[in-house]
Amino acid sequence: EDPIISGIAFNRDEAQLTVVGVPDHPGIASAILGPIGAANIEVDMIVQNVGSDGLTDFTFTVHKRDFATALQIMREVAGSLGAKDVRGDDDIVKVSLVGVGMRSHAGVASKTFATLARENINIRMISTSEIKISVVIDSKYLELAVRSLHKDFALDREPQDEAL
Amino acid sequence: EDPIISGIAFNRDEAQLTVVGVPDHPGIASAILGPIGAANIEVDMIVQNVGSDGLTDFTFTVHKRDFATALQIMREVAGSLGAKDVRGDDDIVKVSLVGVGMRSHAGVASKTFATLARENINIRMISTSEIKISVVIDSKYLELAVRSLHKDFALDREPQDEAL
Ligand SMILES: C[C@@H](O)[C@H](N)C(=O)O
Ligand SMILES: C[C@@H](O)[C@H](N)C(=O)O
Repeated sequence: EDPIISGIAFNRDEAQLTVVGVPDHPGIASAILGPIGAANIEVDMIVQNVGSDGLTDFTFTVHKRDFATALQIMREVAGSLGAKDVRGDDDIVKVSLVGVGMRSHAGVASKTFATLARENINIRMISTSEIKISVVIDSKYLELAVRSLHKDFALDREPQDEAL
Repeated sequence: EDPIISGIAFNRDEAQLTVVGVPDHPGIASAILGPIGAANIEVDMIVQNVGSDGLTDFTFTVHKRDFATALQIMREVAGSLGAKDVRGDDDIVKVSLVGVGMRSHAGVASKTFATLARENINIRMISTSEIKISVVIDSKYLELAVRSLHKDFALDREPQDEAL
């Protein structure tokens, strides 16, 4: 399946929270997101990588308006989870390349990363699906990232603002 | 937007590779996936969490048939990236809850995680999009995970095998 890139989307409303150094055993992910779901806070991205030495980090993004509440909740549960730390940052943006057949091509992802590398934009977080490659970057790089990707992938359609 | 879960999908063909402890600066993601793209290897999931102390881990999944080749390529580039280690595992499966409005509800994600926790199934990796919550688990838990999620979410449609 040849990838067909339909466009670029971005989201300036997000804030990220990371629970650092949680035990990598059953029940932890549920204990982290349970209180967030109970507080009726919408979650966008959830990213957890493979752990090492029995620990891993758990990151999720919420709307900026829920950042302080979510951070407060996480600080309250972190102790009971045995987490090392809770970190948050609301100065981020999500930029996504949207299309079909994305996964059938490491080329699309590596081209996306090469464009950002050339512009010296650090990729803070990555999450993909069959129809999207999403990266989280510092918010100050939003315009530069969107414009460079738009040019390198020779896209016509205007980038879409996916406000939450 | 109320979440509407349309079903469960799973994928038994995947293998995961993790480049551990890479420097978290521009150009690294491109240096990792460039050689994989050049070797025409399809990549499904790409997961990178926020780093700490200037380092992060970078994981991606490939079809099991490409696992040995991808591992070989990663071992060759790891040194030039300054990575601490390259790890791989082909005894995994991806299980996804598919639907719309997924992100508008931490409840759906935490319910998914609670089901797996109750069955004592450890979640190795998590990646989400607007239409999917995907977890990577040990392959031995595939049937138990799919059956439990199917029951807890009271789904009708048979789970879909998304073979790559
Ligand atoms: C870290 C967390 O995902 C844990 N592995 C769990 O299953 O809940
Ligand atoms: C780790 C990797 O994603 C790095 N931050 C980069 O921008 O390439």
